[in-house]
Amino acid sequence: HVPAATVPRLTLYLRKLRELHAHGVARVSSKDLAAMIDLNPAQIRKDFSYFGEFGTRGVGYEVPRLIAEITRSLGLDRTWNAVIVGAGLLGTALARYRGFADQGFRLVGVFDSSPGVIGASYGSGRVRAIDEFEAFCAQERVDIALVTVPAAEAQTTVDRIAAAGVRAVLDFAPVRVSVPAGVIVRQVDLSSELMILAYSLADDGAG
Amino acid sequence: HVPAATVPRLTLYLRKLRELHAHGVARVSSKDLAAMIDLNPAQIRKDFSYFGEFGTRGVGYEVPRLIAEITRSLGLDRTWNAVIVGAGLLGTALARYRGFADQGFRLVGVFDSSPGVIGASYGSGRVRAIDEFEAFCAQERVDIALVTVPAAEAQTTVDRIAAAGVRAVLDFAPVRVSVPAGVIVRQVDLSSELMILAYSLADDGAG
Ligand SMILES: NC(=O)c1ccc[n+]([C@@H]2O[C@H](COP(=O)([O-])OP(=O)(O)OC[C@H]3O[C@@H](n4cnc5c(N)ncnc54)[C@H](O)[C@@H]3O)[C@@H](O)[C@H]2O)c1
Ligand SMILES: NC(=O)c1ccc[n+]([C@@H]2O[C@H](COP(=O)([O-])OP(=O)(O)OC[C@H]3O[C@@H](n4cnc5c(N)ncnc54)[C@H](O)[C@@H]3O)[C@@H](O)[C@H]2O)c1
Repeated sequence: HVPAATVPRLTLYLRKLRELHAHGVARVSSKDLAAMIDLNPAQIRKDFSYFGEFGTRGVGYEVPRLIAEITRSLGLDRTWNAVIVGAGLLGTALARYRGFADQGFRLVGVFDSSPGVIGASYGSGRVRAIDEFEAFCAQERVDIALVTVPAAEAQTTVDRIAAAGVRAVLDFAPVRVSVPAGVIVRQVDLSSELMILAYSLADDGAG
Repeated sequence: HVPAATVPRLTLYLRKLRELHAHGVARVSSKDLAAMIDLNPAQIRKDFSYFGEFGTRGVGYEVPRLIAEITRSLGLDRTWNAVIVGAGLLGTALARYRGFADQGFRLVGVFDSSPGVIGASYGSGRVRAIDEFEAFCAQERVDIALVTVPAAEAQTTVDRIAAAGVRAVLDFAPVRVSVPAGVIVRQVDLSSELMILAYSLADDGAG
């Protein structure tokens, strides 16, 4: 059981370790890994010690073993079922993306409220009417919902998702949504990413 | 001049204050604002004091004034020119999104390397060939580049962007890219967002 604060770093290690593995690298030292991902080697050693990986001095850590340990501790050794609510520009791009399946996330349904979108194909299925959402969640296990509806619809959509028993939400709408206890929500706010870049540029005198 | 660590919070305040302003709210207390965005009122008061806003006890802060102060301190009182490199699924969704323009980010060009995509319309313009990138950056001021090319192309694309004089990059490809000194890069990693949600579900025993 790793502390929650290490989870974002573990996802970075996992991505880089998978890349190394794909290139046939069998071992890696904390020093080399730290240089590849701009982190501190001592922090890496501490994170790895949580799941009993101590590496061998001078030889480093076994890459396949680290991958297996991190995958297990992040709960990625099983498949998570995801749905997308809002099949507009962003929702469709996410629905067609094959990168999530490689990480163990299976898209099981895409929902929308607009007649012009319902029934459209997104590659591996057709967009369903949001009215079917509750019945769908009663039949299929749904672990995670990605919310790509307009900002004004976000809170009611998240309420509906939580009421249907889905416990995790990734919200792309640029408004803060509130969720009942027991439901986890993370927000992706692309505008705020751009604002942070603008601030750094203005700070450097580029403004 | 605000410390960089406050910037992500300032973008949250700005979004909520703009919402309040749109609903005709003239004043807000740090306590009420804190409740709306799940932050600590003392932290809010501290952040606002950096640009001389102390509010009036019992009455709170003037919403329009706060908006103006935060906008200025984030460097959003001017327009930033952005380009998108990679006009595939995600690049096209971002190119058609009208939400960035409202925040002062103007899309001035979209580039791609594939003949089948070059020339396609994305709403307010046509996709240009990546070969024109350097000439374009020599004529137009480009502040920020959004990178939505496949992972294998990400590093060479970012190298090209930095060499053309663009100082800020928002990278959507799921690989870490390195940039020369003087160039700022932020990464949006949607897979890692999903992994963090999966971890929280597994941690709650949903796994
Ligand atoms: N497009 C982008 O690149 C981008 C970038 C950043 C943030 N966002 C945010 O992501 C969200 C989606 O943006 P978009 O550009 O895809 O918008 P869009 O208008 O293209 O798509 C929204 C979709 O949601 C559907 N919808 C509306 N109400 C619904 C409801 N109650 N239930 C189910 N479906 C519903 C609409 O029919 C539409 O198909 C917005 O909140 C936007 O601010 C988008
Ligand atoms: N689609 C999504 O929802 C999503 C989600 C998470 C991450 N991503 C990441 O975003 C990136 C884009 O994903 P996508 O789904 O849009 O892929 P895509 O294949 O649909 O689009 C990629 C585009 O980049 C262009 N391209 C390739 N090499 C180029 C180069 N050297 N210069 C300019 N253009 C070039 C291609 O012609 C293509 O149009 C990928 O790195 C992907 O991993 C996408």
